[in-house]
Amino acid sequence: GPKIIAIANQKGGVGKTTTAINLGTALAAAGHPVLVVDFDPQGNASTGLGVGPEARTRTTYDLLIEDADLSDVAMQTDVPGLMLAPATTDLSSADVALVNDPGRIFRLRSKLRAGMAAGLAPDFVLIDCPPSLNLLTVNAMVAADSVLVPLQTEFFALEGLSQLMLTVREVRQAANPGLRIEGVVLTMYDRRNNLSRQVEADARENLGDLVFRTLVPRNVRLSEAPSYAMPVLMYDPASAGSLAYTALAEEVLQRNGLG
Amino acid sequence: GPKIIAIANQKGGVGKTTTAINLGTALAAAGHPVLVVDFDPQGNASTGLGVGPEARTRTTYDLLIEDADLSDVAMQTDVPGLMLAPATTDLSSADVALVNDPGRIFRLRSKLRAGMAAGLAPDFVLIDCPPSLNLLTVNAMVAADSVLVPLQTEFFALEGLSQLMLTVREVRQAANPGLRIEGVVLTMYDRRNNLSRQVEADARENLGDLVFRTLVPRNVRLSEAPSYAMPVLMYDPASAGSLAYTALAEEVLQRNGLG
Ligand SMILES: Nc1ncnc2c1ncn2[C@@H]1O[C@H](COP(=O)(O)OP(=O)(O)OP(=O)(O)O)[C@@H](O)[C@H]1O
Ligand SMILES: Nc1ncnc2c1ncn2[C@@H]1O[C@H](COP(=O)(O)OP(=O)(O)OP(=O)(O)O)[C@@H](O)[C@H]1O
Ligand SMILES: [Mg+2]
Ligand SMILES: [Mg+2]
Repeated sequence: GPKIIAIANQKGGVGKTTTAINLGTALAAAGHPVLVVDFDPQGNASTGLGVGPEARTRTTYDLLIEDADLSDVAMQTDVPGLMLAPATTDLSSADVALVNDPGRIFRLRSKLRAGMAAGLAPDFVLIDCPPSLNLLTVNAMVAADSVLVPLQTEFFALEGLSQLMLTVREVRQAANPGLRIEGVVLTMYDRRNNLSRQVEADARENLGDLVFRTLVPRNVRLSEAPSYAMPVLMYDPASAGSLAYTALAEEVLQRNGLG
Repeated sequence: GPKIIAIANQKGGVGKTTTAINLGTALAAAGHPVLVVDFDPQGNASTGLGVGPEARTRTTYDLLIEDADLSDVAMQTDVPGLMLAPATTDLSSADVALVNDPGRIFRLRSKLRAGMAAGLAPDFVLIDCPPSLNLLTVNAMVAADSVLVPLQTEFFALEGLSQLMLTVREVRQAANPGLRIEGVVLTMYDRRNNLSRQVEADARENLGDLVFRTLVPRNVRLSEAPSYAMPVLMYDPASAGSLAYTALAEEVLQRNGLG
């Protein structure tokens, strides 16, 4: 069945959404159908994939709270081979709405499983998580086969890593014994910058092979692409950002015996 | 009494913590005692002010949940004139711990008021908020006189602004009629970059005088300083980052009739 990957890091602004959009697009371009699940109330992944707020009629809030099916929520995007389950700000009320449901951490998993059993079966499901270790991120980790961690090459970003790994271990012990780390991808890397190189050295020393070989460089085309409502691979296919996410997709495929 | 400013934006990685640390330091350097309240479970403001996890014996979690007084939690830092109420990851369980308290959104406000009435009276209290519009950020907005919004000059950052302003309006109507916007400060600005200039133009057109004149440039010294456990004003006083936060402090003082 599909491989489900949660893209998570509670540190803000590290490149979670940029990775969900562009890794998803690169995997689809390599012939592997993808579903991106926007699980952040900010809805940035939806915007970046060209689905504006007015086009988000059925959302991940409906999936989680209102009992909609995955097939009602998943929609085509302008990216060939890539579907999206969009998000709106309603999603931010999910924790409060589910506080009395003892099975609240399993809701996304059961909806994804039901949807895929009913025939919606991409090769990859990428879940874009909010900058928090809240109920939404826990739902994503319970539903996932693995967690892919974007790590900005900055000091504060490194500080939060141990808490994130702790949460992954807790979810594995409490609810999802098969949960693994898909890998750690270094983002906004600037090889002229001491701090970037130092964080890379620290990460490779402490995390070893978990760290992808691919480094995603700081590249202005990556931050411009969302304002044109498309992934960087469509906005500027020859950019450093596009090349990096294409290389990352190849590494993800290789790690999963598909490369 | 002290002016209480919540530094908030649910978009992650826009410079909230960097602004709390360095605006705080610049205000203290200008002769105005400051208390920084670290209200983010990541504890980045505590780290950036030189207070490591082992030194955080009493924290904002204790203030909010365990009934500690402000005078028990606030501590001196190595920055002259700047005190800190530190945070640990415990703070992330606050929403769950307080779910049955009907007065949960007023807890920080009553603790700050009691502490200041008892004699702890800086000129400014800066509350560093997490990247979310959750109970912690709402507590900060209820306790505050105003909200200072760091706005990264990037497309996704602009997208979240209307939701943030909506939340400020809701808090003003529901709990804190005096809540104002202190201002919007553009961060990580790169004048060579089209997107930066476009976001600045959009922000000034839509928000007018709310936008501070001071632009905080992208400056590597700002991101290096936390790895030396000190504000940029102490790490590299002549850097573009230091100069920008000194100018921002002057603007904040002018807006409050103290400049
Ligand atoms: N490699 C890169 N080079 C340049 N800009 C980038 C890069 N990756 C991401 N960005 C930009 O940096 C900002 C933060 O990235 P993004 O929004 O993807 O992070 P996030 O972790 O999803 O944030 P949040 O925590 O708010 O969900 C965005 O404006 C994005 O366009
Ligand atoms: N003007 C700047 N120039 C260069 N780097 C900066 C600047 N401001 C902040 N940074 C760096 O960018 C990253 C994000 O900033 P910061 O952590 O202050 O944002 P935040 O809004 O507090 O993030 P979070 O949403 O996770 O709380 C940090 O690594 C910080 O050191
Ligand atoms: Mg995001
Ligand atoms: Mg912060």
